[in-house]
Amino acid sequence: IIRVAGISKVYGSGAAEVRAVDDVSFEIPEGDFVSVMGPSGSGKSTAMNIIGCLDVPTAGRYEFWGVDVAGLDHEELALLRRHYIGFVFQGFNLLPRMTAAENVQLPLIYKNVPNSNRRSMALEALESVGLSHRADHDPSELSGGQKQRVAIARALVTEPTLLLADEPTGNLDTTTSSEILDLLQRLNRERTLTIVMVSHEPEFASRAERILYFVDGRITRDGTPREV
Amino acid sequence: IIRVAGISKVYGSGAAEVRAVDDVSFEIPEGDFVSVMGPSGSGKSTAMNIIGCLDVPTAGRYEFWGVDVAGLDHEELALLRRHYIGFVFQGFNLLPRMTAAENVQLPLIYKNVPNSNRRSMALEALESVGLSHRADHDPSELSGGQKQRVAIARALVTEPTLLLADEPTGNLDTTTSSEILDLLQRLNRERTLTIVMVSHEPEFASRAERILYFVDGRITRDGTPREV
Ligand SMILES: Nc1ncnc2c1ncn2[C@@H]1O[C@H](COP(=O)(O)OP(=O)(O)OP(=O)(O)O)[C@@H](O)[C@H]1O
Ligand SMILES: Nc1ncnc2c1ncn2[C@@H]1O[C@H](COP(=O)(O)OP(=O)(O)OP(=O)(O)O)[C@@H](O)[C@H]1O
Ligand SMILES: [Mg+2]
Ligand SMILES: [Mg+2]
Repeated sequence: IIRVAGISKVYGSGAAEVRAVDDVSFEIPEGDFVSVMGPSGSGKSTAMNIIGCLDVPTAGRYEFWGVDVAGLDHEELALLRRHYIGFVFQGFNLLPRMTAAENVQLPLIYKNVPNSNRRSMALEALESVGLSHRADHDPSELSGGQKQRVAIARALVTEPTLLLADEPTGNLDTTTSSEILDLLQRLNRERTLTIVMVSHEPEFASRAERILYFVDGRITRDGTPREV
Repeated sequence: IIRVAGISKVYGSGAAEVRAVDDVSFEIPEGDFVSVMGPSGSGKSTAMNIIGCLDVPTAGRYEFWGVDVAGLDHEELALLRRHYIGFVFQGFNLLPRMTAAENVQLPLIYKNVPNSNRRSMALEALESVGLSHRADHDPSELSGGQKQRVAIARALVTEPTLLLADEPTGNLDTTTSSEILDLLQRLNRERTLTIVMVSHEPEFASRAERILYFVDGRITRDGTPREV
């Protein structure tokens, strides 16, 4: 379970101050599938980076499965991310001079998975997003949506407890997006994978059971897709 | 007017051959607003890079406003791009250590616009996408959708004849996307700006008068939004 209380993230000060996230509180029980929506610049990615232990809030409390994250040092945060969290970045963040399969294997290397299993686990993850036929191409040889799907495969290959996906379908056509959402819903149901997904497309965001709606760093609505 | 005949782009050879674009022909009269749609990996960006003179086709003929592009050297292609074409890249392609305003001014520097006008032209372009208040922040301090809008401002600041926008609203919420499409439609009508826009969102792609639908490197449908 994720428990966030009074979280803020402030950049700059005085006239140049930007309150990217402003006093946000919510809980996400294990196995939930939550969508995060809201206008451009409303704090969605900032909140995701805090939940994913990639960024430290300026104020507030964050408990990840009962652990108070503020009390962890750099090493412990990295360990927690590596073992429990899969992250799909809004900008893909693939390494340019490595193939798709090598990019997907990276989290397995950090997690000390034996070398003999890594390639087959990476190909299986790429197969689940429809890209095993491009496993040995590097990002410069892939289209925008193909890169996005490699990033999704990389986030799923370690079979995380929590998947944080920041606009995972932003560059995908409707059919491919729908296939990715089918995959995520299947993992959520069959493996009780907890998912927090940013999506600006209501058609995909409403596949989740719950929507957190951000405006100017605050959550203005929290409820079922129908309510929000 | 853009006239493309029998254009192909092939990568690799033999078993590894990828026909990114495969024998494509179309014409775009001046002042048209055309949307390009199709599944991920279907050749949309490759076609856009060829139209924008950023990439050379493997075969076929391309005439830009009556000029046979194949007959131009590197320098002449760069001159043609700088003076006539604005390009919004799928990955934004902003320079990291420059502010938003400096990024938007870059095409003006290449076009030898006097220094005294550049800052005000850049701020006006940023204002048109709702970001003048973040002009002096660099890309690392901007959200995904804010970066995308800086990239749109940069493409428009030179008042090009042709705007090529590759997924310009991929990271924007519906309201902000709608505002960008309003802006593009206004420039298309008032300044007869010719626009070719890749968009996977039918709601925005149908703002154009015509849709080119790509599948596996070929155009399978070419017609009005209603027909396609
Ligand atoms: N340098 C390259 N080498 C090999 N294949 C390439 C290269 N660049 C692109 N491709 C392939 O060409 C095909 C078309 O790519 P393109 O980027 O044009 O697709 P797209 O329609 O823009 O896709 P998306 O909607 O995902 O952005 C893809 O299958 C892609 O993997
Ligand atoms: N390093 C930084 N310094 C200053 N401001 C920042 C920094 N990083 C983010 N911001 C600002 O914080 C606000 C929230 O950014 P964030 O990336 O969380 O938005 P977002 O909801 O993900 O937007 P988008 O939908 O466009 O991706 C934005 O106004 C952004 O400009
Ligand atoms: Mg974001
Ligand atoms: Mg593309």
